[in-house]
Amino acid sequence: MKTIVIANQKGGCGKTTTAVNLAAALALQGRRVLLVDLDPQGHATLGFGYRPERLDWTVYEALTGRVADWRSIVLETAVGGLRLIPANILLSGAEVELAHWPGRESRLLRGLACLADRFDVCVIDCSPSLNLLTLNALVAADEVIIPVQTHYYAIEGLKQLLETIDIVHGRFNSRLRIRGVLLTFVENRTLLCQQVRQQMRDFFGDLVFKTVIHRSIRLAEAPSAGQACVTFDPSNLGSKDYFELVKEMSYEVQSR
Amino acid sequence: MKTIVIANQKGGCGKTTTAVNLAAALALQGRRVLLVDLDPQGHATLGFGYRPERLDWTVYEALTGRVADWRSIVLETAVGGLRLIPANILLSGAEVELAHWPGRESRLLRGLACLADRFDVCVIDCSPSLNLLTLNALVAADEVIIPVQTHYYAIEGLKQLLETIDIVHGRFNSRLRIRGVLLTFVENRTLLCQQVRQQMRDFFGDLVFKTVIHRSIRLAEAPSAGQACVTFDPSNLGSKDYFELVKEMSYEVQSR
Ligand SMILES: Nc1ncnc2c1ncn2[C@@H]1O[C@H](COP(=O)(O)OP(=O)(O)OP(=O)(O)O)[C@@H](O)[C@H]1O
Ligand SMILES: Nc1ncnc2c1ncn2[C@@H]1O[C@H](COP(=O)(O)OP(=O)(O)OP(=O)(O)O)[C@@H](O)[C@H]1O
Ligand SMILES: [Mg+2]
Ligand SMILES: [Mg+2]
Repeated sequence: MKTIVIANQKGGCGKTTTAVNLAAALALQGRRVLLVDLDPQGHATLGFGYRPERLDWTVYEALTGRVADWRSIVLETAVGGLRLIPANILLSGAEVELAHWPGRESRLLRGLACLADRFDVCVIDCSPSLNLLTLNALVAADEVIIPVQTHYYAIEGLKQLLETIDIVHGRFNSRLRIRGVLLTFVENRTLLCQQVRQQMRDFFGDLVFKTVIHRSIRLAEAPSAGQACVTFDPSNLGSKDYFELVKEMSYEVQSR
Repeated sequence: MKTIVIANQKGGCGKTTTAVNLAAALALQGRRVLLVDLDPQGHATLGFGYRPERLDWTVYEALTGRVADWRSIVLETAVGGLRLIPANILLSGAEVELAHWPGRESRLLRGLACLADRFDVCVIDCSPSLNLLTLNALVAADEVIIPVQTHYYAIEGLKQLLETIDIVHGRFNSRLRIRGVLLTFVENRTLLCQQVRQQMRDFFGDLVFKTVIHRSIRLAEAPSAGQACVTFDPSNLGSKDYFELVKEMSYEVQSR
């Protein structure tokens, strides 16, 4: 199982939208995919039509040892081949609860290990912070995708995220690598967008995916139908962008 | 001094943009305004042209007692009558550092008390989480403004935010009240936006400001010039919306 984490402490840059649609698009390609919601907001859980507050067993119970078998918290989704480990607001208590546990940063890594034979890919959605939960995701990860909105505030936090990834790579997880920087909410007609795109390429070079995710209202409408946009409206520009992303990622896998 | 907190744990809903432009618009009206950046991302600090990583004294040093006199961390801005208490990434250490201090939730309240005679209004920008820093802001606050993007994911976290505000009101700060829910990124032409606006009015009634903040790329461009949009491009729709908001808030003050 390959584990891909979607992380960026900047709020609202498209982490959940990327996690949900990438996971669904990979499943539509025939892969066995596990989506893990590691954000107490539970938006990836909501995005597949589950009500977070009604769930008894979520990633919180598994991380804190209240549930021993991680297989028992895996939920079905409407997309064949795609399963979900949900989250709800109780997860915000994990930070303090796990703070003094030995090995607190690898609880997720150990939990996912017992699921590794059942899935080809695991996608993890993170909250907008660099806290113990996001650290758990980075320790469990093979790759990180960094969604970046083409706005000024979006650029500033990247240095700090890269430093954090470097530290995790050095101290906890030498497999970890940046798979790519994904530009989101792209509107070719605005100058700001063009400027930021250029700055990203200057700063990150080939790490920036060729695929960009355009601003598309359907991406924001799909969650209210409890679906990923790639199944809700597959011919929409936003969906096509995520299909393109999967193609670009798959191509690289073969060529290595 | 009246203290207004801009809070919502949903990322990217326009907290910083609202804090920066509201503070500037109030200062342009002739009030003495203090803007406090309580987000380790330091975006409100960036928004006025300061480089967070180059600052020696920020709100972190004051909250943790490294600086005794809060007056020494107040910075000037290009807007007359507007001062700033900056933040940088070190602030993310405050959470753990203050965790076991008695009175940890009122560090900010006590610090701002010694500045109260120098300002009419204090505006506080929060990070996208409900942690000890946001708790400090709510304990110090007279009023909360909740920016809400007109998207599906934006609605879900509101219940939790309201519960948190209720708890703070009950246990720590009986002055605290919700000043209003501010709809942001509004685009009248999309169905999703109209639906969410209606849902907000159904749920919140008069708590929803009549003023809405439209999507306007100038609001996103202004920070790269180190300015609030209301001074960067005062005739822009985004700026006009914030001037409207100040008018709507001022009117209420008089009519009470
Ligand atoms: N390309 C896009 N075009 C239009 N809307 C989008 C796009 N991507 C995401 N959205 C919408 O913008 C909002 C923010 O996106 P999303 O919630 O995925 O970001 P996030 O980084 O997960 O936020 P948070 O930091 O709160 O976790 C959501 O309402 C989502 O539906
Ligand atoms: N009304 C608007 N129209 C267009 N762009 C906007 C608007 N309001 C904010 N923005 C831009 O959208 C992005 C998100 O806004 P902002 O950073 O203010 O949200 P936030 O809630 O403070 O985010 P965070 O959760 O990361 O603190 C920024 O790049 C900002 O410049
Ligand atoms: Mg999210
Ligand atoms: Mg902000």
